[in-house]
Amino acid sequence: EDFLRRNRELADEVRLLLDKYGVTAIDVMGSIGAGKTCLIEAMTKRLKDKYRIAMIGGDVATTIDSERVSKHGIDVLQINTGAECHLDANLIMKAIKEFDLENIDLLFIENVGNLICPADYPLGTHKRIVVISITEGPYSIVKHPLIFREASICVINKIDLSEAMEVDPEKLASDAIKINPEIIVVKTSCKQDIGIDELIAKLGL
Amino acid sequence: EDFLRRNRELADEVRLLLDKYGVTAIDVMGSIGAGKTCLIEAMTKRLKDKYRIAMIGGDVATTIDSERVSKHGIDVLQINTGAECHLDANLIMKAIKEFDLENIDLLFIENVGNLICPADYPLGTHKRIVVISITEGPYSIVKHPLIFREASICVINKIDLSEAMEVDPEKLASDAIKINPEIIVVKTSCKQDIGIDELIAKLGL
Ligand SMILES: Nc1nc2c(ncn2[C@@H]2O[C@H](COP(=O)(O)OP(=O)(O)OP(=O)(O)O)[C@@H](O)[C@H]2O)c(=O)[nH]1
Ligand SMILES: Nc1nc2c(ncn2[C@@H]2O[C@H](COP(=O)(O)OP(=O)(O)OP(=O)(O)O)[C@@H](O)[C@H]2O)c(=O)[nH]1
Ligand SMILES: [Mg+2]
Ligand SMILES: [Mg+2]
Repeated sequence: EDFLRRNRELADEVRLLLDKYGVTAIDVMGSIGAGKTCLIEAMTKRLKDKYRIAMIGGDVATTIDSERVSKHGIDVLQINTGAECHLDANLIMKAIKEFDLENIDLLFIENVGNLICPADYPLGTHKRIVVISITEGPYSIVKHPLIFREASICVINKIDLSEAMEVDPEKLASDAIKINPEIIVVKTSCKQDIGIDELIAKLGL
Repeated sequence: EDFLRRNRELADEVRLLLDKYGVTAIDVMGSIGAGKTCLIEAMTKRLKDKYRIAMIGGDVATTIDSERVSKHGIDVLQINTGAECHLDANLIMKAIKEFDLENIDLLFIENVGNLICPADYPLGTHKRIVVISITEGPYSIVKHPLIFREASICVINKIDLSEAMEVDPEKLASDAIKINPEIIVVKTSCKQDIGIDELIAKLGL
């Protein structure tokens, strides 16, 4: 498929540009409402004195997420895809040119909520994480093997609701490791501020 | 886009075939883990003495959902798309030919978990419903206007977790009605067996 090859080439160009300016970029993928924005907010709050942070938000519609993150005093840019269910390297190349890359150390990119197509479109980032929520039930990992193969970190969020949902975070973690033995699994509750420091450490930030 | 036009033509052919055999078909779309399978199971349990029911399950991978539904003693068929984030009329045309349509009154089609692409691919069904979960937070409807325009019924599931999530089902319902004033909103808790009879009534079953 030419699209995917062309995307990989552009992703390599994005990486070259980011590395030229010493910007570390993280692609935050995950299902709808899993907690991607909450996690970016929680990490931004803890890291904004250590790094100069920026954020790109990807959604089909609305600027809700970038507005939430901009309240923490960092530069944000919202991409509305209109109908595409994933971000791609072309959109990211255009977006990063809008930023003053000289004055950024860390860039969070929140991908469109979807566990399928974002896996096929690397964006040129240094790390790709995938966020799922306990509230989706016990099968959301086994049903979406590709994205867990592509990501280096799997975040299992909303563990505060494990009992209410009768879903075992350990089973979900072992599902991810079966698909990708290299993947690092971090269990979080953004609501109760659990696991955020561990996630930051595993990202090497 | 030729794909979409071709899909609409095939959807019309699917509908002709369904109508020839008097089969009512319902496209159950929704986000990952929203409760699509649970709702199909709950409706099947209540309706299997009234209708001869069959189910087609669509997922990227696994046969988990069709196996769950087949336990209720109805014919099922699992479609694994491999990488596609939506079902399309071509896949459904092939699938329905596997069934003995003479002996089916009602066909549930569970679409791939995704609030974006399924909207663009009608399957030839008589009704399209879209299921979201309270646990996705307050924004999953406003962020995905297209699918709520295409569906005739919006199900807001897992209302048993409204307090734990601090999410108001009324706000979500009004989001759906703003996008599509014709849409019928039904609030359910599959876990507590709430709203299932209302959903059945609104589907005219
Ligand atoms: N109980 C609980 N709720 C959470 C947690 N993390 C996030 N939420 C809630 O889940 C909902 C969605 O969170 P977001 O951060 O907007 O999720 P998202 O993945 O960015 O969502 P989209 O960008 O819309 O796909 C919100 O109502 C949050 O308050 C958690 O750890 N526990
Ligand atoms: N608390 C609560 N949990 C529910 C409810 N309905 C479904 N669940 C749980 O939510 C999880 C997902 O339910 P499913 O029916 O598999 O959802 P689905 O939409 O079919 O999921 P996919 O096909 O994987 O996209 C399971 O753990 C269910 O037990 C509900 O009303 N309340
Ligand atoms: Mg978000
Ligand atoms: Mg299902």
